[in-house]
Parts: sequence; C-alpha cells; structure tokens
Amino acid sequence: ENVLKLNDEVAQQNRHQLREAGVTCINLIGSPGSGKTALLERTLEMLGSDLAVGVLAGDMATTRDANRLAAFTPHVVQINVGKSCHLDANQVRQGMNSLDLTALDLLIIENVGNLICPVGFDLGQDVKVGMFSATEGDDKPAKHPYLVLEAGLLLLNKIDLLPHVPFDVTRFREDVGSIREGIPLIELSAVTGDGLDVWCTWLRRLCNERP
Amino acid sequence: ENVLKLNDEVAQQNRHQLREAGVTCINLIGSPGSGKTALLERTLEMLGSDLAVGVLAGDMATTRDANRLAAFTPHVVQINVGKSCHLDANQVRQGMNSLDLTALDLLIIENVGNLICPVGFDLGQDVKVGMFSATEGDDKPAKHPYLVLEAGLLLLNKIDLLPHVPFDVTRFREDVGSIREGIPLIELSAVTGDGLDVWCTWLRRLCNERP
Ligand SMILES: Nc1nc2c(ncn2[C@@H]2O[C@H](COP(=O)(O)OP(=O)(O)OP(=O)(O)O)[C@@H](O)[C@H]2O)c(=O)[nH]1
Ligand SMILES: Nc1nc2c(ncn2[C@@H]2O[C@H](COP(=O)(O)OP(=O)(O)OP(=O)(O)O)[C@@H](O)[C@H]2O)c(=O)[nH]1
Ligand SMILES: [Mg+2]
Ligand SMILES: [Mg+2]
Ligand SMILES: [Zn+2]
Ligand SMILES: [Zn+2]
Repeated sequence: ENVLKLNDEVAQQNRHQLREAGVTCINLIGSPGSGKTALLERTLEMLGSDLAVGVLAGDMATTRDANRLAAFTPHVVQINVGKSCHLDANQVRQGMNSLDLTALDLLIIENVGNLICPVGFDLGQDVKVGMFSATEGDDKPAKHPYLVLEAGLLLLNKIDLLPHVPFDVTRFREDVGSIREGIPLIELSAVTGDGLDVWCTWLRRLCNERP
Repeated sequence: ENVLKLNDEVAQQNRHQLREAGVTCINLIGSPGSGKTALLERTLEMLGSDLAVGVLAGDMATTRDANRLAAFTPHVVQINVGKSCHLDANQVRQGMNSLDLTALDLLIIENVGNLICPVGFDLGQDVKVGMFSATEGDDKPAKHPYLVLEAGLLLLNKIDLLPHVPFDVTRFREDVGSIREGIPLIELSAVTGDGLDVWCTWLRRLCNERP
C-alpha cells in the first residue's frame, strides 16, 4: 500500500546515507520493558572504547530512554512518535540529521516498545534484531512468527530471572527453530551481564563485515 | 480515516447486540506476556459460580490462550488476526457469533499483546482495561498516555515480583495520576492471587450496573 511504498523509498535513502558514512545500523525490536534500553546501556559501556556507537530512541512519549543513554554517550537522539506504534523511515532520517554520522561506526535504533508493528517498517538498517524476555512467557516466538522470520538475530533477555518464572527454555528454542531453523539466538541478561560478550562480539563482527 | 469509521460502525452493532443479550463486555489491553491470560484463568476460577463468563482471545497466531482458558469454561473462542496488531470490531463480531451470548453475563476480550494499537479500536466493549506488569519497568504509563486516558480501569500485575525488580510503585502511581487523576488502579498478582478479590468485585459491580 502507498504508505509502505513511500516509507521504503525513504528507508533506501537512509540506507544509502548510512553506507556512505560507513555506519552499520541495527533496528532493535522488542516488547515494552523487555530491556532494550538496559541492554543498550550495558552495550555502550562495553563497546565504548572499540566502536563509536550512537543511539536513536523511539517512544510514543517522554525522553526517558534518551536521558538514560546520554549518560554513556553524547551520540543520542530521542524521537517521539506520538499516537503511532512504530518508528518510520522519515522519523529516522530526521533523527540521523541531528547525529554526526561521520563520528560513528554503529547506529542502534531502539524502536518503540512493540513486538508487532515495527517488523514491517524498513528504517534503512542492516539487520533487524528481535528481543524477547524471560518474564513474557516462552510462547512469544510462536505468537510472533513474522518477527522471527524478519530478524537477523534473536535475543532472550532477563535470563537471570529464569529461576523465578515458569519459562521453558527448551520449548522456546524449539519454537524458534521450527519457525526458522538456524537463526542465531543469544540468551543474555542486561542486569548480570551474562551473554553480553557474545552480543558485543556479534556487533563487532557486523561492523567489520559492513563498515 | 475510513478504516476507523467502518470499524466504529461495526463496534456500535456489537455494542447493541451485547446489550440486547444482557452481556457486559470488557476489552483487556496489555503488553505481550503482561499476564492477561493468567489473570483470566484465575478470574474464571473465582467468578465461575457467580457469573457466566466468556472469553474472546485475540492473537496473531496459535490457539494457545484459548486452549488454556478452555480448561475453565466452554465459552471460549480464539481469533487469529494474522499480520495485524489489534483485534477489530469485525473479528469480534465473528467471534461473538460462535459464542452463546444468551448464556453469558460477562464477555472478556483478551486483545492482542500490544500496549498501543488496540487503544484506538472500539470493539463494542463497555470498558477498556489497561494492564501493566511489574517486570516491564515503572515508566510504562508515562510512555503510554493514550492507554491511560482511554481506560476505565488500570491493572498492575506481577506485584509478587516487586522484591526482585527495580520498580518504583510510588513513581508509577504518580505518573498514572498526573495523566489522569483518580483513575482506578488495582495492583494484583495472577500467580499469588493478591488483589484478585478487588478485581472480581469490580467486575461484579460492572455487571450489576450494566446487565
Ligand atoms: N532482572 C532483569 N531485569 C531487567 C533486565 N533488563 C532489563 N530489566 C528491567 O526491565 C525493566 C525495563 O527495562 P527497559 O530497559 O526500560 O526496557 P525497554 O525495553 O527499553 O522498555 P521500552 O523502551 O519502554 O519499551 C527495568 O525495570 C529494567 O531494570 C535483565 O536482564 N534482568
Ligand atoms: N510472577 C508472576 N508471573 C506471572 C504473573 N502473571 C503472569 N505471569 C507469567 O507471565 C508469563 C506470561 O503470562 P500470560 O498469561 O501468557 O501473558 P499474556 O499477557 O496473556 O500474554 P499474550 O497473550 O501472549 O500477550 C507466564 O510465564 C506467566 O506465568 C504474575 O502475577 N506473577
Ligand atoms: Mg527503552
Ligand atoms: Mg494471553
Ligand atoms: Zn502499527
Ligand atoms: Zn496497529
């Protein structure tokens, strides 16, 4: 439909601009409170010296996420989408204009908290990363197959809470595999730091492959 | 826009049909994994003898929620919305057709796991109920003001996990109050049963007021 076609044209322009500037870009998609910002706080800490990382944070309202991330990097911009349910390529283009792309190796877009609508909107990223969390229940991949199909990487956050919640990790992994065999899955905790090294290695490799 | 106008016409027909049948209806809106189904499992158990309760469960894919609820009542129907992000009035009308409304006092619609898109779509309900959970972080009301403004009742689920998560209940309540002073808020746990009596009382009252 027309809105999507227009979006994809702008997304392609974003993609071109990012590649011209040598910036790798990921689009992080997950439920409200799955721990996207917490993960990015840890990521900025860990990668800070190796890679120059910028963040574009999308939310309906508030600048709380950008405020949290600003403690770790000056390269942060908040987009408020208002009564919308996903970032679009035009908003990302505007966000990119207020960042110094020449100073960055990696741009992480933290999409609006929503497992569904962001999946269908190209922003110009290299990879969509889908994030689940252990407190949401183990059936979320089965209920959100389009995200599993679209993502280049899946994350399971909050694994530190597994002892406290009825989450069947085996079933979760099987459901992921039956939708998309072989898709990379990293199990981690933004609070304890478990799995963050694997995540950072993945990010570094992506930047080296697509500088 | 046209889609919304068509939806609202069907929603009004649903509303009329429900009132003709003497069925009170709520539209339960919350993030993926906030505990909607778990709450309804407990609710069906507790209300089972006083009120005849039916559930219409919406998900992109799977019948897992309907399967869970079928253990507690025969009055359950699952709607799979596919690549959509919210139930619409037409889908609810179809769901209502496969329920025996004459046998029901209360119909609970469990909307697709999504804090945003369902807010704008009238389904024919008497009240929209917004559900947050303690594992999502205390900033969700501030980030989702339209849900707070649209809801007739707000729930905070998973309060049993408060000792394990950095959730500031005072800040949460203040944010709710500054968006909408005096909106009812029930803090509960679908796992321990805390607060469920208050929730069931609210439901009973609603059914008595709008039989
Ligand atoms: N136990 C535990 N809690 C976590 C973890 N990651 C995040 N949290 C908590 O989860 C809540 C939400 O974290 P956020 O980082 O705000 O989540 P988010 O996905 O950015 O939320 P939105 O941007 O609003 O969609 C906070 O209370 C965090 O402390 C984790 O790995 N383990
Ligand atoms: N500790 C705790 N866990 C809960 C509570 N309520 C639900 N859960 C857990 O949270 C996870 C998700 O519960 P569901 O009932 O499937 O959540 P939902 O909102 O129906 O999920 P969707 O329909 O997929 O959006 C499950 O692992 C539940 O056991 C609660 O009050 N306390
Ligand atoms: Mg965030
Ligand atoms: Mg459910
Ligand atoms: Zn949407
Ligand atoms: Zn939507």
